[in-house]
Amino acid sequence: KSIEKMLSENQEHFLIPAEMVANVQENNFLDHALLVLTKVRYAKIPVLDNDYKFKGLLSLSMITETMLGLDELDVSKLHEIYVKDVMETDMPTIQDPYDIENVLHLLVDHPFLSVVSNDGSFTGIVTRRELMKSLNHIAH
Amino acid sequence: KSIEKMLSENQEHFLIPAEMVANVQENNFLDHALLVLTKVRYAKIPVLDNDYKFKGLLSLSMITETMLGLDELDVSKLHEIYVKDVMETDMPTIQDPYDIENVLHLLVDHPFLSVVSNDGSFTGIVTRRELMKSLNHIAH
Ligand SMILES: Nc1ncnc2c1ncn2[C@@H]1O[C@@H]2COP(=O)(O)O[C@H]3[C@@H](O)[C@H](n4cnc5c(N)ncnc54)O[C@@H]3COP(=O)(O)O[C@H]2[C@H]1O
Ligand SMILES: Nc1ncnc2c1ncn2[C@@H]1O[C@@H]2COP(=O)(O)O[C@H]3[C@@H](O)[C@H](n4cnc5c(N)ncnc54)O[C@@H]3COP(=O)(O)O[C@H]2[C@H]1O
Repeated sequence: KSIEKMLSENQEHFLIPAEMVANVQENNFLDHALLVLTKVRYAKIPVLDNDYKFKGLLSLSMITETMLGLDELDVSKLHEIYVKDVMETDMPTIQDPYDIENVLHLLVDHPFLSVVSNDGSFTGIVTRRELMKSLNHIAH
Repeated sequence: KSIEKMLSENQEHFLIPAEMVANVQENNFLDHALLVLTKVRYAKIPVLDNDYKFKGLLSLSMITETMLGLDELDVSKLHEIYVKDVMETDMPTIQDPYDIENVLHLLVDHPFLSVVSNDGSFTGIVTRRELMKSLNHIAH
């Protein structure tokens, strides 16, 4: 039985639903976003809009980048810049139900994939950890 | 042929050698470490001592945690705190040659593993990406 067949038999378990995913709003200021990312400690999290539509991804380095001044670190700008001004927007997303072969391929370069429905609504994420747990299971 | 057998045939390719791994020194101040992490954009990197011995791991959230004041964000402390004061030290490490079954198991909960020799010298890292490339290859 191929690896992909074994994985697709498990695939309903891969999705971490939206309510369990830390996120920020695109119209938050960076000082608020810094606080959220510091507290949840995830490296990168989804950015949503007011209607819970998926808009992009945000990490702490995108925020600290704006703090690098000519001579010293400057936090004052963080209350003037929006998440949407610095977030990443060129990431791939997947739909549900997903093509496991496509997911395996994308997870090589992305630690997680955002699952987004046709109308742009954020429904959850699929992570490398969930896949690796499955593979570990298959390998034993 | 089992997955593990196929993976161990590839394992000499898993190691990313120390010279290609971004790192900071345990005696650096946090402002310097923040600059390094912002520029390299890796989520978490190894911490070494003066003799290139492996000491721990550092991420931006460990640094920004120290900036959270009572009312506002405070960068001044970053020039007074050392990397070794905030770094993570309870991570597992692996040796070379590694037991692929152990590596698969540890990579479920760790995005990368530091390879450390008997005398504590840092020799490189094994990442989830390298493993997933191998698995993608096997699955086709
Ligand atoms: N609070 C926690 N509890 C248990 N284990 C934890 C953890 N925080 C991190 N880890 C472990 O560290 C890995 C890397 O997390 P990171 O935050 O860099 O990278 C994460 C993060 O950017 C994102 N992510 C995962 N779960 C999330 C969530 N609930 N909310 C927001 N983002 C999440 O997906 C990436 C890959 O996650 P994955 O689970 O494959 O891999 C995770 C997991 O194995
Ligand atoms: N500059 C870059 N070029 C190409 N792809 C990039 C990249 N930066 C990040 N990625 C992609 O994003 C994944 C997560 O990177 P992250 O920095 O959160 O988490 C990384 C980072 O904490 C560490 N790491 C990887 N390579 C490193 C290096 N050369 N120096 C220091 N740390 C490294 O191992 C974790 C897992 O790395 P992995 O390769 O499995 O997975 C990487 C890789 O697929």
